[in-house]
Amino acid sequence: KIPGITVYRLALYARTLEKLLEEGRDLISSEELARECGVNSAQLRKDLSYFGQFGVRGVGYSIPGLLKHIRRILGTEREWFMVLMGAGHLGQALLNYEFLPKRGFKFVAAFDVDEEKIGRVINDVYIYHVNQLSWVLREHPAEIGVIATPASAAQEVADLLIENKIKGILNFAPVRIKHPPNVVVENSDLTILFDKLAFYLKRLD
Amino acid sequence: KIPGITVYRLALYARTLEKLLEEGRDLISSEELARECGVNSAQLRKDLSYFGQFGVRGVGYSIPGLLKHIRRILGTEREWFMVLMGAGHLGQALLNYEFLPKRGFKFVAAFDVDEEKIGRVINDVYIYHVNQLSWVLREHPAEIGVIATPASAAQEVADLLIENKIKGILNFAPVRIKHPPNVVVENSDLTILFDKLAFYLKRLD
Ligand SMILES: NC(=O)c1ccc[n+]([C@@H]2O[C@H](COP(=O)([O-])OP(=O)(O)OC[C@H]3O[C@@H](n4cnc5c(N)ncnc54)[C@H](O)[C@@H]3O)[C@@H](O)[C@H]2O)c1
Ligand SMILES: NC(=O)c1ccc[n+]([C@@H]2O[C@H](COP(=O)([O-])OP(=O)(O)OC[C@H]3O[C@@H](n4cnc5c(N)ncnc54)[C@H](O)[C@@H]3O)[C@@H](O)[C@H]2O)c1
Repeated sequence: KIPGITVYRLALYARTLEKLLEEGRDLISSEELARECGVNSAQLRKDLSYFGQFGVRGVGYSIPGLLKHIRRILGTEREWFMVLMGAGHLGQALLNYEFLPKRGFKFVAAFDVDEEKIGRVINDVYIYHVNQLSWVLREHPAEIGVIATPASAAQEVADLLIENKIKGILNFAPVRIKHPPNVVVENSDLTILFDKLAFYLKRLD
Repeated sequence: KIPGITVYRLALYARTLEKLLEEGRDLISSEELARECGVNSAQLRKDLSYFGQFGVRGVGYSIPGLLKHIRRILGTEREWFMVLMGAGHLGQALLNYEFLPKRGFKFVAAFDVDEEKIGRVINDVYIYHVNQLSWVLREHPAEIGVIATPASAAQEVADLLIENKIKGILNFAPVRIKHPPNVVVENSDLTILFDKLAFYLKRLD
């Protein structure tokens, strides 16, 4: 399995190329792109060549071309349909986060157990009762399940997603989800961001 | 400046060591730790030696000792006090996220402009009107500001934090914040997590 940190670097290269494209740039050398991303250029060339040759030595990379190449590697050149489990604070922040649909990640439905939330619509997404997952998926197929329930409900909700042939899970609840090998689970831990901030703050003095 | 990806790796090593400690492990070799984190062991040794020698060659690392060493490097062996700007969906999810105080990141106050939210208390944190920031900081000093406002208010709120001598900002709003060099700004982009999930899902077939 390709390590998570390699994929993180690919996503970082893509973000940096998007920013350069917005600034009107066309070409970039591997040295400059590596510097912008904070990696060494040998690592960058190794990452890019791992997935097939790209760019002409000496001339540098075409920014739109390289971005397209990396998006194809990441699988973000297409749309992914998702269901949200738990439409509480974090869930609603995700439903409102306009960057997700812009990047091709679209919620087709949300699920909860709280009677007060069921039947509401947020950003065109309807909140169903969690018991309705299987028949909703028949109407609106999805490949990704996002878990934003309390930790106590996370495993039960994950089992339900897996039973309904969902193959990818993004888990925000602070528990490790047990799952079969043919299901991909990514865990979100926002505290890594806070650690990064602490690291730089400590060095400010 | 030390690249963000290096700090990300240090935080990853710390998370992995915490997990191993929970599983009752004491010792680990650099090869095994590197494998668990998905980096090569030369990179791991380089990262650790950059911040001072640690561990005995051949014997491996003491897990509690190495964790303490990395926490000192990251600056997470101490408490950090924070203020939240924008107590909406994402803001309230952060106020309720019990992992933050567990890791020493504590909110002392929250701020908003919505009359319906002002005066409420969430997880022992009082929501003030944003105009009260300076006198609240005199009562409850803080070093970190977390921005969870709409993008339209993010720069104005960042300026207010900087005026009030806040040196570290974690920005969740999808805009680039302008700031002086002596203030650290980290931006959160959850979509990188979704990219990682797409990458692994694409390869499942
Ligand atoms: N990983 C991170 O970075 C991060 C950050 C903040 C919060 N969190 C976590 O995200 C989760 C949600 O946090 P929140 O603040 O939105 O909590 P919340 O209580 O506001 O929302 C949880 C929602 O889940 C619903 N729910 C409960 N059981 C359910 C079930 N079986 N099926 C479907 N829905 C169910 C509840 O009715 C509620 O609406 C928590 O586990 C929290 O620890 C993670
Ligand atoms: N980076 C990420 O990964 C991520 C994920 C989800 C949402 N977001 C972003 O987080 C932000 C908040 O999202 P949300 O769903 O919680 O929105 P929300 O509308 O529920 O919350 C925003 C809050 O900010 C308050 N506010 C407005 N102007 C303010 C000001 N000048 N000072 C203080 N408070 C002010 C509002 O009254 C409201 O309570 C948005 O910018 C959204 O794009 C980021």
